Amino acid sequence: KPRIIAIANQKGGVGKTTTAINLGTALAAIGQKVLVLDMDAQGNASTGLGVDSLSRKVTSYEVMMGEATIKEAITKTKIPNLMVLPSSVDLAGAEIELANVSNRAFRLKEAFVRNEQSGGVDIDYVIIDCPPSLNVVTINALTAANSILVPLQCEFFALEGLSQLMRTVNLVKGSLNPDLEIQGVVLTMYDNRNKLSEQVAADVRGHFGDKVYTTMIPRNVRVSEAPSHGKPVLIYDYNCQGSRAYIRLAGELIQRERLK
Amino acid sequence: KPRIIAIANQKGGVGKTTTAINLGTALAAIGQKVLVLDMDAQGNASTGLGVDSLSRKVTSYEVMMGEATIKEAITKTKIPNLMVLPSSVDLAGAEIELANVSNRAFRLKEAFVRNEQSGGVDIDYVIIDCPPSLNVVTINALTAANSILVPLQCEFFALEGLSQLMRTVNLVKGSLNPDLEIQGVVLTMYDNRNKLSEQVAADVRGHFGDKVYTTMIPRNVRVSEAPSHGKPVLIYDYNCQGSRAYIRLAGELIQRERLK
Ligand SMILES: Nc1ncnc2c1ncn2[C@@H]1O[C@H](COP(=O)(O)OP(=O)(O)OP(=O)(O)O)[C@@H](O)[C@H]1O
Ligand SMILES: Nc1ncnc2c1ncn2[C@@H]1O[C@H](COP(=O)(O)OP(=O)(O)OP(=O)(O)O)[C@@H](O)[C@H]1O
Ligand SMILES: [Mg+2]
Ligand SMILES: [Mg+2]
Repeated sequence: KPRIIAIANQKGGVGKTTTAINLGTALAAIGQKVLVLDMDAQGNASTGLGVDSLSRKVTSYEVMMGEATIKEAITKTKIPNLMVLPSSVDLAGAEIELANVSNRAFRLKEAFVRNEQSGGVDIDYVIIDCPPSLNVVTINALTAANSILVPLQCEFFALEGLSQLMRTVNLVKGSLNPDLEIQGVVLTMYDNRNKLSEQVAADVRGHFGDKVYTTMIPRNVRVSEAPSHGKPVLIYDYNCQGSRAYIRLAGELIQRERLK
Repeated sequence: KPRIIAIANQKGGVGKTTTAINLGTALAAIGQKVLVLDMDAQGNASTGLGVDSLSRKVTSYEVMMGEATIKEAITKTKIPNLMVLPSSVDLAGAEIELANVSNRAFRLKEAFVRNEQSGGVDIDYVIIDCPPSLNVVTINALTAANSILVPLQCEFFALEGLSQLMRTVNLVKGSLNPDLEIQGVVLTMYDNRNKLSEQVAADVRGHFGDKVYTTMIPRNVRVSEAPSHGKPVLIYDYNCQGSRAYIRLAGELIQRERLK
């Protein structure tokens, strides 16, 4: 059974997609079999892994609606050990389409259960990229996941949303998924020349203690250039600061998983 | 009757809130009476204008639900000519609460109509800060607005979402608000040391021509520090690059409005 990690934070632009793509790639590089599941209607994780929008025939939308299995929607990437389940703009309509459906929060979890029953797919980790909102799509991801990994941009507005996110996590844990854990908080776009980054980092470590990863992802222009080439930064520029940080992050994640 | 401008883009973290706060402040500084209407459950615009979460008694949620008038929800700020209508975390539930309501897209517009009928409030511009999604809240903003101003971060993923946003704008214009115009596109977090910024800027000007504002907002750390002091950057550091750019932006907006 794969470990399912939801990468979620309703604050926009904090590095959810960038973390899903590059943590996924780094885990694949160290031999784990990884599926990046794109649950954001924007489709940035699919694009960043080289799946162009015209070739997304079966997507996470069909999986959520029960019209396709996980196996049918999975696509290979050019990277060994790394697969992607692309998203579709139709996901933006899921909130309304599932409004009156009783098991609306469990659609994704049920898809994973059906996948296991039919023999499953050989995957060690599923990394779910969530949209910037606490809508039915993100709730499905949190209900299907073993844990949540929270990317946190080192900026003031990013701090503000944390308490709302934690309330939602506790609500999901209380009623939909009692096993949901906080896998950790990862500080992103850290800039050591700017005192705001240090203040936010100190503040978050004060609140979340050792849930905060030691590895911080620095702000690094190569990270933001990589998606325009349809490649993870580890492939685009293996030696840059951003790639090294995501490789360290994958190592730290494996260590934390082993300690459980 | 006030000019209503919705600041919208479903891509997260592109500078919607920062533009609502600072464009609003700059317009107020040049003598316009401005209301910043916070329609994002995160409440960043309310915080950035110094309205702490405990004092948000009547919010845009109650206005959307028809439980309060615009006049009742408006709060003064310490800045002359600038008022704010704060948001509430309850807005996150609006999608479900309005799912089966026939006039769900017109709630905000109707609130403005009722406001006019009761003599209105002395406002020249309403600047609406939208959440990072094309949900019922953003649709309400686009339906109530005269125009949409699109902040666009000079990054690759930000380009990807533009066509989805324009499709939604055309849908709203076609069925809910025929008068909706594209007020313009504003390039944000522009970094002239980074060739990606220049590429994105050139690409956007190619697509949108003179809809793209000449004024670009540079990436400037003072802009991201200001919200932690509950102040717009124009008050926090009047002479920094960020403040000057938002003052130029306000001037260009007034010029464009006059040309209509
Ligand atoms: N470490 C980094 N250094 C530089 N740029 C980064 C870094 N991480 C992310 N970015 C850039 O910042 C922007 C926001 O990141 P990303 O799109 O991954 O955030 P997100 O949380 O997925 O956004 P959304 O809320 O829209 O889904 C992107 O343009 C991305 O390329
Ligand atoms: N010109 C700028 N220079 C430096 N930092 C900026 C600039 N504009 C915005 N920021 C910072 O970037 C982050 C994202 O900006 P902001 O929160 O305004 O975007 P948003 O589109 O409103 O995000 P969301 O999608 O979550 O609503 C914030 O931390 C903000 O302080
Ligand atoms: Mg994303
Ligand atoms: Mg915002």
